[in-house]
Amino acid sequence: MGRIISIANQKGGVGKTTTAVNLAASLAAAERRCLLVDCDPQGNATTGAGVSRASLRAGLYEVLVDSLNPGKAVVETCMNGLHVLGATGDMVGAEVEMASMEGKEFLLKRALNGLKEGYEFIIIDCPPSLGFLTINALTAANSVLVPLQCEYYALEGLSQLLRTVKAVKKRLNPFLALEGILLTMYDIRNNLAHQVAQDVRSHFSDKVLSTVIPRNVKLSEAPSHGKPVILYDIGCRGAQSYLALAQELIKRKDSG
Amino acid sequence: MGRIISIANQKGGVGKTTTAVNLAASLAAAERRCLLVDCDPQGNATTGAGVSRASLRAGLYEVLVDSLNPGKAVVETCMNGLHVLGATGDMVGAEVEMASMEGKEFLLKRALNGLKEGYEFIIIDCPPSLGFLTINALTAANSVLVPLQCEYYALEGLSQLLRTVKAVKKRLNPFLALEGILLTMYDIRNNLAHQVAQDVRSHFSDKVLSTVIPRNVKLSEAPSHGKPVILYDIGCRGAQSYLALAQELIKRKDSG
Ligand SMILES: Nc1ncnc2c1ncn2[C@@H]1O[C@H](COP(=O)(O)OP(=O)(O)OP(=O)(O)O)[C@@H](O)[C@H]1O
Ligand SMILES: Nc1ncnc2c1ncn2[C@@H]1O[C@H](COP(=O)(O)OP(=O)(O)OP(=O)(O)O)[C@@H](O)[C@H]1O
Ligand SMILES: [Mg+2]
Ligand SMILES: [Mg+2]
Repeated sequence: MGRIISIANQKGGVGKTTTAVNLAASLAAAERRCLLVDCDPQGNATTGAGVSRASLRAGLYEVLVDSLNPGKAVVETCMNGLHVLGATGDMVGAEVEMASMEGKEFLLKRALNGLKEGYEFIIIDCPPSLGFLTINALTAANSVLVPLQCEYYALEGLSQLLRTVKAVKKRLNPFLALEGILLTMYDIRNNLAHQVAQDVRSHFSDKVLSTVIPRNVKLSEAPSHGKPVILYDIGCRGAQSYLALAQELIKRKDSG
Repeated sequence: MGRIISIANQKGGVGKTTTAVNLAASLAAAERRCLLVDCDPQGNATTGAGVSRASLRAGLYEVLVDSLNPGKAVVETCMNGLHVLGATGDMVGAEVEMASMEGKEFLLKRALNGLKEGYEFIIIDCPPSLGFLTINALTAANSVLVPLQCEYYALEGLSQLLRTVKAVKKRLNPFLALEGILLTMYDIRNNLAHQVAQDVRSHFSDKVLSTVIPRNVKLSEAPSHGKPVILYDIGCRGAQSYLALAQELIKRKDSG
C-alpha cells in the first residue's frame, strides 16, 4: 500500500524539487516502486525526472480539473520502478479553477486513491506557497517532509508552515504526520549553516532527519541533463546523501 | 515622483528579497528617498530591513483589505531615507480576501498613489508565485526587475514570467516596462552559472542588467543581524554589487 509523502515548504528555493526527484529515484533504485507527483505549476519535478513537459498528453491538471482517470496521465521514466504524474503548462490556472470546485481540498486525495495500490511510495512535490495545491497535497499525504535550507530567512517561515500542517491535520486529514525536517544545502564551511542547524535541532530535536543533504554542485547540474543525480553521477556526495535518505525512510516504513 | 519597481519571479529562492532590501538600502545611501513595500506574506523583507514584524501596529494587509491610510502603516528604519511598509502575520490571508474585492488587481496601485510624492523610489518585494499579490505589484509598478539565479530550474520559469508581464501590460498596466534581468548568486567557479548567464545574454541581450550579484555569504548573514548588507559589512562583494546596482538604476532614471 503506497505511503504518500508530500515535500512542502512555502519558502522558495529550499530544495523541495531536488528532494522530491532524487528521493523518488533513490527509492526506485532500492526496488521500491515509486510515483513522483508534480503538484507545482513550475513543473520542475517533471523535467528533473527527465520527462519532457511538452510531450505530455495529459498531466495533473487534467486529473484534478477535468476528472481524467489518473492512470491515463502517469508516464514511465528512464528508471525502472519510477513513474511520473507530471505538470503541464495548464497547471498555472489550476488553483483558480479548483477554488470553485466541490470538495476542493480533497481532489488530489481522491485522484491518488486509485493509484496507491500500484506503488510502495508516492512522493508529491509542492509549490512555494500555502495555497490550494499545497493544501491538497497535505490532505492527500500520510506524512510531510520539510526541506529546510540552513539559512536565516528559511528558518523564519518554519513555524508558519508547522501551524498550517497542524490546521490541515485538525480540519482535513487527521492521519497527517510530520515525516521530518531535512537539512538541505548544508555547507560545512559556513558558520550560519552550523548556527541554523543547531537552532533547529534544539527546537525540534527528534523531528530532524538524521540524513543531511550537503551543498553539492552536481545536484544543480543534473536537472540540465534531465536526470536524477544518481543517474548523472552516483558517486558524488549529493547522490550518496539522497540514497541514504531513501534508506532512512524505508527503515521507518518497514518498522511501521 | 516615485519610480515604482517590483522585484518579481515565481521561482523560489532566486534572491528577490535580498535584492529588494539591499537595493532599497543602497538607494537610500545614495540620498534617494526610498520606500520598501513587503508584498510577501513570508515577511522576509520586513525583517531583512531590521523591522520587527511583531511590533508593527499595521502593515500592507490593513492597507489592502481594511483600506487603512497607507501613511499610517509606513515605519522608519535604522537608515536615513529608508522607510518600510511591512508584512504582518495577517498577510497570509490576504490573497483569499482580495479575490472577492472590487477592483482587486488595483488595490496596491491605489494605495501607493498617495505615497509616491514622498519618495524617489518605491521597491516592492513579491512572493514566489503569480497570484493576486504579484499581479497587484505588477499593476502598480512602472517597471519589473527580475532576479535570476544562475541555475537550470530558474531558467525554466523565465518565459512563463515574461508571458505574465506581457499579459499584465496588455490588460492592467500599459506602462509596465521590464527594468531588466539581474543575474544573482553568480559563482565564477561554477560552469553551470557561466552556461546559464551565456544563455540568458544571448536570448535577452540588452535586457540583462550590467551589474551581476556574486554569491557572497555576507548577503545571507546580514538578515540574521536585521541589517541590510551595507550596514553589516560595506566592504564585502555583496554590498559593493548592490551599491553598483543602485547607481545603474539611478543613471537610467535620471537620464529618463
Ligand atoms: N544540496 C544542493 N546543493 C546544491 N544545489 C542545490 C541543492 N539542492 C538544490 N539545489 C539547487 O538550488 C536551487 C533550488 O532548489 P529547488 O529548485 O529544488 O528548490 P525548491 O524548494 O523546489 O524551489 P521552489 O520553491 O521554486 O519550488 C535549484 O537550482 C537546485 O538545483
Ligand atoms: N548573492 C547571494 N549570495 C549568497 N546568498 C544569497 C545571495 N542572495 C540571496 N542569498 C540567500 O539565499 C536565500 C534565498 O534568497 P532570498 O530569500 O532573497 O530569495 P527569494 O527569491 O526572496 O526567496 P522566496 O522565493 O522564498 O521569496 C536566502 O537565504 C538569502 O540570504
Ligand atoms: Mg520546486
Ligand atoms: Mg523572498
